[in-house]
Amino acid sequence: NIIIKNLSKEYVMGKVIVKAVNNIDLDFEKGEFTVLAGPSGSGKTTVLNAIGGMDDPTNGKILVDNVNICELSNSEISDFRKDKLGFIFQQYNLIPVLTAFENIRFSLDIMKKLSKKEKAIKVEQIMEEMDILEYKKHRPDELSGGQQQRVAVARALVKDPEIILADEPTANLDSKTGETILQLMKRMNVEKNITFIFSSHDKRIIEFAKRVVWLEDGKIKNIENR
Amino acid sequence: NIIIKNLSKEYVMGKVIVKAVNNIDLDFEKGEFTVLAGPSGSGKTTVLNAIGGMDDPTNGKILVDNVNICELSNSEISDFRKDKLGFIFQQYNLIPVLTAFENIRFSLDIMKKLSKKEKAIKVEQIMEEMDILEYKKHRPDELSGGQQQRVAVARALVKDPEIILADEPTANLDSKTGETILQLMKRMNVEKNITFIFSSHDKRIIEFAKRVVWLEDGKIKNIENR
Ligand SMILES: Nc1ncnc2c1ncn2[C@@H]1O[C@H](COP(=O)(O)OP(=O)(O)OP(=O)(O)O)[C@@H](O)[C@H]1O
Ligand SMILES: Nc1ncnc2c1ncn2[C@@H]1O[C@H](COP(=O)(O)OP(=O)(O)OP(=O)(O)O)[C@@H](O)[C@H]1O
Ligand SMILES: [Mg+2]
Ligand SMILES: [Mg+2]
Repeated sequence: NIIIKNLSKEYVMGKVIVKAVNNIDLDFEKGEFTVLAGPSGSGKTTVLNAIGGMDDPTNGKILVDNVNICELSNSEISDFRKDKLGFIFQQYNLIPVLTAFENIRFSLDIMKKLSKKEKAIKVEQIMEEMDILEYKKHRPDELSGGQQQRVAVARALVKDPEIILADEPTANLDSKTGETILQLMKRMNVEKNITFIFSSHDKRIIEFAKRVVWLEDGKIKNIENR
Repeated sequence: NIIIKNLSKEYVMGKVIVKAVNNIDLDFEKGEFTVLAGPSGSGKTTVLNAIGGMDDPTNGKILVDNVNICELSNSEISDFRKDKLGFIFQQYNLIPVLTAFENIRFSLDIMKKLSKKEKAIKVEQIMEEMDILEYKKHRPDELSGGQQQRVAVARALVKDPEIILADEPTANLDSKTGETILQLMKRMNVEKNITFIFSSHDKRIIEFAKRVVWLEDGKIKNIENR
């Protein structure tokens, strides 16, 4: 599980202090299916980046299975991300020189225990489920926006990690495709007890979620439990 | 107005030919408020990029006010884009080393006839309307996803061009912010007779539009006139 205490993230810009996250307390249980919602600029990505160890908070603690990840060294954080986490970035962050297939397989490469053949089967299977198998040899700049997004989603899901942090995973997808991906994530959540924490404006995700944490100006405004 | 005849765009990838757009005929009248809709990968961005002279089609003609833009030289195309067009990119394409304010003012710089002071007033006004004035000194990597998107939208709108091509302009915005921007665009369309052509999955844009062109696999599947 994840325990966040007094989390703050500030940016100093000249004389102005931007409080992206302002003293948040928030807990997540194993196997949750929860979304961080709220207006553009309310702090959703900043909270996800903090949980994912992508960014150092200005203040506060983040305990993941009782280990405070804010106190880990760079190599310990990178092991944490490799072993426990799948991250879907809001801007995809695909590797431009690799094909769609190689981008997804890359996240299995860092988990050493599979053979090359086993990896290829897992990558093809998730690409089939996301309806992007036909584009496996395309590089990111040879893919549509929504196809790039699905490669970014597949790259996180293929790992079957303990925790998946998904930042706006359906923003560039049509209803039917977005729905299919949400159903797939829900199945992984129920069958494998994987914890999903989303950031999203998408009504479909907010309706699917078991819990909605509403942020505004870096603070928690309201929590809905379904 | 815009007349598209026999438009095709193909990519050759090894032995496979990807038909991104497959022989489309489509006309747009001045002052339209139209959306290209359809599944991810159906060809929406490719059609917008062709109209905007961003990409050479494999085949076909695109007449803008009776000039075939496919036959223009590079410098003539760049004049066409500078004088007549505002483009909102699906991935924003902001200039990383400039602030939000400078990114928006840059699109006025290429229209020589305003003084520095007049430009600053126009930039501040559009940023105020898009609720991003407070972030004017932030660079793109110091902005949230939806804030970057609004800078990209503002950069196109501030020019008051004849034609605005908007590729998924609300994908990363919450309902309220997306709604505000759509109302602003509708006002510009009605008051200044600016032609808007959108690519979008967003139900709000599809409902707002006067005409919906449904694409599938690079072809026009259906056209709805409201
Ligand atoms: N450079 C390229 N090389 C090969 N195929 C490409 C290239 N660019 C685009 N494509 C393909 O052309 C098709 C249409 O792409 P396009 O970006 O127009 O779709 P779209 O409707 O905008 O999709 P989305 O809603 O996901 O943004 C896609 O299947 C894509 O993979
Ligand atoms: N590097 C930075 N420097 C200064 N301010 C920043 C920086 N990164 C983010 N911010 C600010 O922090 C606030 C929160 O940003 P964040 O990306 O978490 O918002 P968000 O809720 O994900 O928004 P969106 O829905 O638009 O993606 C924003 O107002 C943003 O401008
Ligand atoms: Mg965000
Ligand atoms: Mg597109």
